[in-house]
Amino acid sequence: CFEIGGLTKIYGEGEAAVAALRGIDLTIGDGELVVLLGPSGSGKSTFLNILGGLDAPSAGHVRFHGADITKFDDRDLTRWRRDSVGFIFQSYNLMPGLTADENVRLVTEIAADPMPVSEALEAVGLAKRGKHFPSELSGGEQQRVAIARAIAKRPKVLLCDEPTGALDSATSRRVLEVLVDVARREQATVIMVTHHQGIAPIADRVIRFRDGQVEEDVRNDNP
Amino acid sequence: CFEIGGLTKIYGEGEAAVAALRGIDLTIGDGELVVLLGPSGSGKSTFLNILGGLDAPSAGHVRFHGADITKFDDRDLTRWRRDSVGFIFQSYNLMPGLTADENVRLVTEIAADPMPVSEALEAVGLAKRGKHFPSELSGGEQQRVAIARAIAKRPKVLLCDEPTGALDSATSRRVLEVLVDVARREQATVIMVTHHQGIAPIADRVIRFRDGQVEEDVRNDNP
Ligand SMILES: Nc1ncnc2c1ncn2[C@@H]1O[C@H](COP(=O)(O)OP(=O)(O)OP(=O)(O)O)[C@@H](O)[C@H]1O
Ligand SMILES: Nc1ncnc2c1ncn2[C@@H]1O[C@H](COP(=O)(O)OP(=O)(O)OP(=O)(O)O)[C@@H](O)[C@H]1O
Ligand SMILES: [Mg+2]
Ligand SMILES: [Mg+2]
Repeated sequence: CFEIGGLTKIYGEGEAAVAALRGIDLTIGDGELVVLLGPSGSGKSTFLNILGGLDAPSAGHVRFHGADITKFDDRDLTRWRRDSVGFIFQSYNLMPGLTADENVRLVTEIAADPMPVSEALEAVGLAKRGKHFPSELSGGEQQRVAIARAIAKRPKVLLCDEPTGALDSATSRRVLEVLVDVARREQATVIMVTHHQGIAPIADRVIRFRDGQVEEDVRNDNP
Repeated sequence: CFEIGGLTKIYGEGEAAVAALRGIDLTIGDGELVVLLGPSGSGKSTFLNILGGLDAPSAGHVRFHGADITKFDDRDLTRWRRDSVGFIFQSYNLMPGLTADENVRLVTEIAADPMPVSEALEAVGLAKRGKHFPSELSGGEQQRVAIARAIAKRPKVLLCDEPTGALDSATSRRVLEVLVDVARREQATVIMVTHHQGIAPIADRVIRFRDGQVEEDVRNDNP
């Protein structure tokens, strides 16, 4: 599981300092589906970035199966991100010079037991758009390529930052089913930042942030 | 008003051709608040980009108060975009090397009767973040700077592409009230692409796209 203690992140210094996370304590069990809610600016992306090894905290620790990610050197961080984490970024972060196919393949080529690229794109309804570049795709299509890229590596940990922000409700529902389905088969731990109302009922747990702290943590016993 | 006839946009050629818009006919009255819905990939952003003078159609026309925007030369297009249209982009399109203040000022400095920069940022709850760069702001904060930039010029036409996609429901509601309020005071025509359920009831009209065509066009007589 994830064991998070005293997680703190402060940007800038002095008067300009912004406390993005102010001491987060959480334990998240393996295979749990956690929904993370909270107002704009409350620290959700910062939290996900630290768990995914993309950023370092100012204080506190994050242990996954006993290993403290926040103390990893560059090589271990790279391995953590590459092998264990599927990350769906709030701004997709696709490589603009690669097609949709190539963006997914970049990740599956180095994975231990990946999904075929076509299967991942098929799952998000983009089987026919593989040869297009991100600039030739709509906002929601780019987001779906980012999702395909994350699920294709069959990760142990799936960190999703607003994975359906650009999608209409029918496409959102389909994409969420795919995400949850893949996660269940891999017994992956999923932490999903989302405003999508439909997901909270199927989550095991709903955590609410406010101003960099946990305001509420509700276990859902009837998902 | 906007008078749109036979608006068509085809990307690519031959087998790879994608028909993003397949003959759109619409008339939108001055001061109308139109919500534009439709599945991912149905042509909403393409439509907005053409109306905003950011893209040209393959066929058809768009007349605004009698002038055909699709026949404008570069100079008239620049003037149309700069003076008459406030555009909130699906991917924000902020200048990464300018602070939030400077991003808004860039637009107000050349406007005829702009809002003060501080007032625009205040309206979206970011009065204290003006000195930060986009990379130092959360997703929802970047989106709100993009909104401040669009309303600050007090445009005749407000084209909003998912303006609340990255915002939690409380912040969304506040931002939508601000947008509608500014539009009403300026008697601006608003075309808003959004999945946000809360806005359809206050719109004058809800238009639904599917596969590059108008599938439904419902006037709301009790907004
Ligand atoms: N440069 C391009 N080359 C090829 N196809 C393109 C290009 N730009 C857009 N498209 C396609 O045109 C169609 C309409 O795109 P558009 O961005 O207008 O959709 P949208 O309704 O805004 O979708 P979303 O809700 O996902 O943002 C999509 O299928 C998209 O992939
Ligand atoms: N490099 C930075 N310098 C200063 N402040 C920063 C920086 N990066 C993030 N912040 C601030 O940290 C706070 C938390 O940001 P974060 O992106 O985690 O919020 P969020 O909950 O994901 O918001 P949203 O829902 O808008 O995406 C915000 O106030 C943001 O402006
Ligand atoms: Mg965020
Ligand atoms: Mg779009």
